[in-house]
Amino acid sequence: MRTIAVANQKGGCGKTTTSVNLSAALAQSGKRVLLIDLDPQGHATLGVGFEPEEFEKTIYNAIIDPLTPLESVVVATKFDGLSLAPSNVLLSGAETEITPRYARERLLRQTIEKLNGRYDFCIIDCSPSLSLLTLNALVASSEVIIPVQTHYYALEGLKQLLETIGVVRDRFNYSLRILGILLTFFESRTLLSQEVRRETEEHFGKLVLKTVIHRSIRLAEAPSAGEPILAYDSKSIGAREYMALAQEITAEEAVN
Amino acid sequence: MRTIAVANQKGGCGKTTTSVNLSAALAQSGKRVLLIDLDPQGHATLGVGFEPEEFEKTIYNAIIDPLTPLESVVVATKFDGLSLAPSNVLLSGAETEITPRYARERLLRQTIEKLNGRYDFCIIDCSPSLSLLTLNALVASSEVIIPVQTHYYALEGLKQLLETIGVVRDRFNYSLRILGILLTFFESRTLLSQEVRRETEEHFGKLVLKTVIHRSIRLAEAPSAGEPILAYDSKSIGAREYMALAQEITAEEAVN
Ligand SMILES: Nc1ncnc2c1ncn2[C@@H]1O[C@H](COP(=O)(O)OP(=O)(O)OP(=O)(O)O)[C@@H](O)[C@H]1O
Ligand SMILES: Nc1ncnc2c1ncn2[C@@H]1O[C@H](COP(=O)(O)OP(=O)(O)OP(=O)(O)O)[C@@H](O)[C@H]1O
Ligand SMILES: [Mg+2]
Ligand SMILES: [Mg+2]
Repeated sequence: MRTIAVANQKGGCGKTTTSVNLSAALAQSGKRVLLIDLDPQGHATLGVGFEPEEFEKTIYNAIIDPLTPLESVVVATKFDGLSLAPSNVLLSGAETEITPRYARERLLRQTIEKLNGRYDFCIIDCSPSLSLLTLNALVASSEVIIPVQTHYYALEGLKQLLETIGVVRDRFNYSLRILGILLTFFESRTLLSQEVRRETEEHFGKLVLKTVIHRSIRLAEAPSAGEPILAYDSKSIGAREYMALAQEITAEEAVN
Repeated sequence: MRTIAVANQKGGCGKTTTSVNLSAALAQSGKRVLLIDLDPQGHATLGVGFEPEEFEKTIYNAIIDPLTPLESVVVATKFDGLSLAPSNVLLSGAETEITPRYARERLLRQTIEKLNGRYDFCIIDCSPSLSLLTLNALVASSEVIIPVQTHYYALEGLKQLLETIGVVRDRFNYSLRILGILLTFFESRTLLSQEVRRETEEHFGKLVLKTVIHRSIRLAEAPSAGEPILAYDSKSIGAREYMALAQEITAEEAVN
């Protein structure tokens, strides 16, 4: 199983949109996918059609209680091949609860390791912070995708995030690799997008994934129907681009 | 002095853009304004023309060390009437450092209270989380502005945030009032924006500010020049809307 964290402390760069739509695209191409919602906002849970409040047991329980297997909180979605470990506001209590625990950064990894090969991919949607929960996601993952909005502020935070990933690799998880930087909200008509793209490719070269996600209102509409873009509007640009991303990821191993 | 927190745990909804541009608009209308950057990303610091790494002392020092007055970390910006308490990545250490401290949620309030009337407004840019730092901002503030992107996910988190503000009001800061919900990234041509606007006004009525900020690429370009929109392009829609927001806020006290 390939475990991929989708992380960036910059808010609103497309982490949830990427997690939900990449998961659905991988499932559509025949992979068995587990999507883990690791954000107390519960947006990935909403994005695949569930109400976060309806769950009594979520990823929170599997992290804080070793006797609650991850499998017991997983639910099937109405999209073939796509399962979800949901989250809701209860997860915001995890941070302080796990801080004093032994090997607190490995709790998510330990619960994922017990899954026993039921899935080909596990995609983890992270919250916009470099918190202990996000650290858990990086320690649990073999690869990380970094969505970067093609705006100025988004570029500034990238160096800090890459340094953090380097520290995680040295201290906690030597096998963590950067699968790639995914440019999002790209608008070909604006200079800003082109400049940020050029700068990202100049600084980070091969780390930048070939697939670029354009700004497209259909991607913002799909969550209100509780559907990934492939179900909401399979002919849209967003659907094609996330399918292309799934193909790019399955075609090659991580870039470094 | 009116202390206004700009907060929302949803990432990318326009907190920094609002903090920087509202501060500059208030300064342009003759107010003495202190902008506090309470996000370790340091984006408000970048937005008014500084490099976060260039600071040895930031808001971090004023929060964790009672012997470092806030005034000693404040710098003048090149925009008349606008001062900045900068931030950088060092601030990300504050969360764990202040967790064990007595009255940890009041540390920012205590340092702001010693400012002795030099400013008419203090605007606090928060990071995208309901962390102890954001709690410090809510405890330190007399009012809070909640930017809400006119997208589906943004609406979902609003109820949770309003509950949190209610808890802060009951337990820590009885004078905290909601100045208003600011709709951002509004696109009149899309149904999504109109639907989210209608739903927000239906659920939250008078709490929704009259000023609405439209999506405008000039607002995203201005930070790359290190300037608020009023300096970058004073004739743009963004500049007019943030001036209107400043007028709306100075004309009336908080809505509730
Ligand atoms: N390519 C796109 N085009 C248009 N809208 C998009 C695109 N990608 C995401 N969105 C919308 O922009 C908003 C931000 O995206 P999203 O919530 O996925 O970001 P995020 O990084 O998960 O945010 P957070 O930091 O809060 O977790 C959402 O309302 C989403 O629907
Ligand atoms: N009205 C607008 N129109 C177009 N772009 C905007 C607008 N407001 C903000 N932006 C841009 O969108 C991005 C997100 O805005 P901003 O960084 O202010 O949000 P934030 O809530 O502070 O994000 P974070 O959660 O990371 O702190 C930035 O690149 C900003 O330049
Ligand atoms: Mg998200
Ligand atoms: Mg910000």
